[in-house]
Amino acid sequence: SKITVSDVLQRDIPLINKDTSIQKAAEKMINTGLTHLPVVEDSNKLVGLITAWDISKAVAENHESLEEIMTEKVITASENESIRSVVAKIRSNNISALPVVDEKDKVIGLVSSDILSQLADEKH
Amino acid sequence: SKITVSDVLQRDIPLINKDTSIQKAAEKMINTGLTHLPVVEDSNKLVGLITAWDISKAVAENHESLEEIMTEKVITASENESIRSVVAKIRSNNISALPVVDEKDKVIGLVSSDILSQLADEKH
Ligand SMILES: C[S@@+](CC[C@H](N)C(=O)[O-])C[C@H]1O[C@@H](n2cnc3c(N)ncnc32)[C@H](O)[C@@H]1O
Ligand SMILES: C[S@@+](CC[C@H](N)C(=O)[O-])C[C@H]1O[C@@H](n2cnc3c(N)ncnc32)[C@H](O)[C@@H]1O
Repeated sequence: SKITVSDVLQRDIPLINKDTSIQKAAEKMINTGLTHLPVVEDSNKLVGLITAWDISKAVAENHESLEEIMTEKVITASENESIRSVVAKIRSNNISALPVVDEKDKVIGLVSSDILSQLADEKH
Repeated sequence: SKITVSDVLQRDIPLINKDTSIQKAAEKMINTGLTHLPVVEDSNKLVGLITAWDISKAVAENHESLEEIMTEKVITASENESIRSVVAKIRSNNISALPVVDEKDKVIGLVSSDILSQLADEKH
């Protein structure tokens, strides 16, 4: 049968809020080994995304606050979305992970190309 | 038929050397949209790897030179390696990409979970 996002998503991921410092966000990535941190406000509603690439941008361009480097228009996935649909979003946007949200934009978890690579089929 | 690393690897990737500054390495990631930079010496021989996560580490822990944050024991792939073997290396080491090298450790390209996610099979 067909697997969906809910079969592969990573739950219990660290979340930050808009007034987190760039250094604190970097520390959270190092402590968890992750490269993507959803930015949320009350009751885990998604407002943005910070990745290790954005922290590199802060270094490259001397940015001082998280809001200067945060991506606001986040490409997300839903729990019942197909793998084929998520893979297409990764390809067309040059991104490596998508926050998974419910119908109220509350963060449920993350689906990444690291996890999806584990489904790679070498027969083609 | 079975595809191998040589069918999916990304060639012509940016390379840096050990005396590149952390800021210059970050700038190269921003200019190319990439998150992995192999570190090489004469004739592109691999000596290390810098990722956007390492740049985040420099921010989290106030490191000043590339050599402080560079990974030296790099997990690599060869051109004729199977997809199944590369996928296992990604899973067991929590990494997102592997430099592809020849028998003299010269960098030929990069194979990433972003590329391998495009081979994901949703029937399981
Ligand atoms: C274009 S990607 C290139 C590097 C790498 N693929 C990555 O995802 O970080 C880097 C930029 O994409 C943004 N990004 C990453 N995942 C995203 C997502 N799911 N939705 C919107 N933007 C995203 C990051 O915030 C960052 O500014
Ligand atoms: C443990 S991973 C976690 C974050 C993310 N998966 C990544 O690959 O950047 C981060 C660390 O792994 C290292 N790393 C990434 N790819 C590697 C590879 N092919 N061989 C050895 N170390 C690697 C990076 O240099 C960094 O220090």
